[in-house]
Amino acid sequence: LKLVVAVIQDKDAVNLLQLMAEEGFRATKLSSTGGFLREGNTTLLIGCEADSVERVLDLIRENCRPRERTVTAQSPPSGMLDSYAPFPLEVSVGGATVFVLDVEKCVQI
Amino acid sequence: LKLVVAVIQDKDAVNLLQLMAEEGFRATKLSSTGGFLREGNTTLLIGCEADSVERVLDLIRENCRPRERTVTAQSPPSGMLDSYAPFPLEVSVGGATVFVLDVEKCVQI
Amino acid sequence: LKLVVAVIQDKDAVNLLQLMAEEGFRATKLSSTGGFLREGNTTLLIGCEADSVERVLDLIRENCRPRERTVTAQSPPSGMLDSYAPFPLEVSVGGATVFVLDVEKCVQI
Ligand SMILES: Nc1ncnc2c1ncn2[C@@H]1O[C@@H]2COP(=O)(O)O[C@H]3[C@@H](O)[C@H](n4cnc5c(N)ncnc54)O[C@@H]3COP(=O)(O)O[C@H]2[C@H]1O
Ligand SMILES: Nc1ncnc2c1ncn2[C@@H]1O[C@@H]2COP(=O)(O)O[C@H]3[C@@H](O)[C@H](n4cnc5c(N)ncnc54)O[C@@H]3COP(=O)(O)O[C@H]2[C@H]1O
Ligand SMILES: Nc1ncnc2c1ncn2[C@@H]1O[C@@H]2COP(=O)(O)O[C@H]3[C@@H](O)[C@H](n4cnc5c(N)ncnc54)O[C@@H]3COP(=O)(O)O[C@H]2[C@H]1O
Repeated sequence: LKLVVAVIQDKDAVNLLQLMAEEGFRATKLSSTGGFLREGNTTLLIGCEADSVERVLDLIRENCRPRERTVTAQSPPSGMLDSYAPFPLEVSVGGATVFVLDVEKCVQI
Repeated sequence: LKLVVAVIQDKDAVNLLQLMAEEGFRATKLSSTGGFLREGNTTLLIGCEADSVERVLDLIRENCRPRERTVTAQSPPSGMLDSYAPFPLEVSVGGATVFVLDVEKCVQI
Repeated sequence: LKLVVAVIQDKDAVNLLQLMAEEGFRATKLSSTGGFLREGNTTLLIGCEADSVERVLDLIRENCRPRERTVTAQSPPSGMLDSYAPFPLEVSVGGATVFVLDVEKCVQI
């Protein structure tokens, strides 16, 4: 068994969860925040058989798309304090960042 | 060391955490949502010694029980759109879904 | 690749995330609750190369410090019900509890 940890954009969560449920995949949704942009996003925990991982990744690829975000950085995201004037910054946020972990034991009560 | 990731029902969380603390087990609680029913539940992260995992699982078994949920599915949980009329659906939600992960390194600061 | 799961105090989160971003480390922040004190804290998920783990741990050590918490336990944290009179309890909360997990596969979409 594997645990798929997928950080996705909020906009794609409802649709992806629906399609996953239709194929019998189970998931738990956690509200999360991006470390860099500090904007809300979604972290999914998906426990599935090892040979289903590729199908889960396909569902994520097909339903989670990258988007451009224009942010006016309030405080500089890096150590640029001295030369900094707030200006709009175009940041591309990917569709998903996915980690596949091995599960030693799974118990359903 | 192992990391036990346990998705449980909100109703059992306070009691389980109290009993775990009494036995010296440490845990962190995350608010989560079920992917299918979209109802709030609880995800616990429990770091413990490998030979304590069975005791932690016993505490979970003894304190987390299945419950029936009657839901009137607003939008059909699967691709049944054409023949769908909203009617009460009886769904049995288990006491806990638990994943045991191996921890390579643990640091307390 | 490794997934670093770090439970830290809320007070240290913003500063640590800023310093990590400056070094190009990526992280996702989850709001969490301590199992024992039931107070809010922060759980970070940090996916990084295996040979960056030590640097990430150093950043956590340098920026997350232990603090004393005085709590008046409302309900006894353990089975002391009969002899219990509410009195202030001094609890030392560590800077961070960190679990390093192995990642089998990482996909960015
Ligand atoms: N130090 C840095 N310097 C320059 N640009 C940076 C940066 N950190 C992030 N970015 C950019 O900002 C986007 C949003 O990052 P954020 O941390 O808010 O939101 C992230 C974070 O919540 C999560 N994430 C990405 N990589 C991660 C990792 N290795 N570990 C944990 N979470 C990760 O996925 C979300 C989207 O990430 P994605 O890479 O698609 O998109 C990122 C990336 O394009
Ligand atoms: N493999 C896994 N990976 C990650 N998280 C997992 C998981 N298996 C279970 N969970 C988590 O545990 C909760 C209870 O699951 P359980 O299987 O007992 O109880 C489930 C199950 O009886 C039923 N169910 C879930 N998905 C279904 C599906 N695709 N088709 C039919 N019934 C489903 O609805 C109940 C509530 O599901 P919900 O998703 O709201 O809430 C789930 C979900 O948050
Ligand atoms: N093995 C583990 N697995 C998962 N999460 C873990 C963990 N060890 C620590 N944590 C997380 O880190 C927070 C701080 O733990 P720390 O051990 O520094 O500081 C702890 C510790 O000094 C004390 N404490 C916790 N459990 C105790 C117990 N059963 N008996 C006596 N003291 C306890 O209370 C402080 C706050 O604990 P709290 O649970 O509210 O909050 C914890 C919990 O959210």
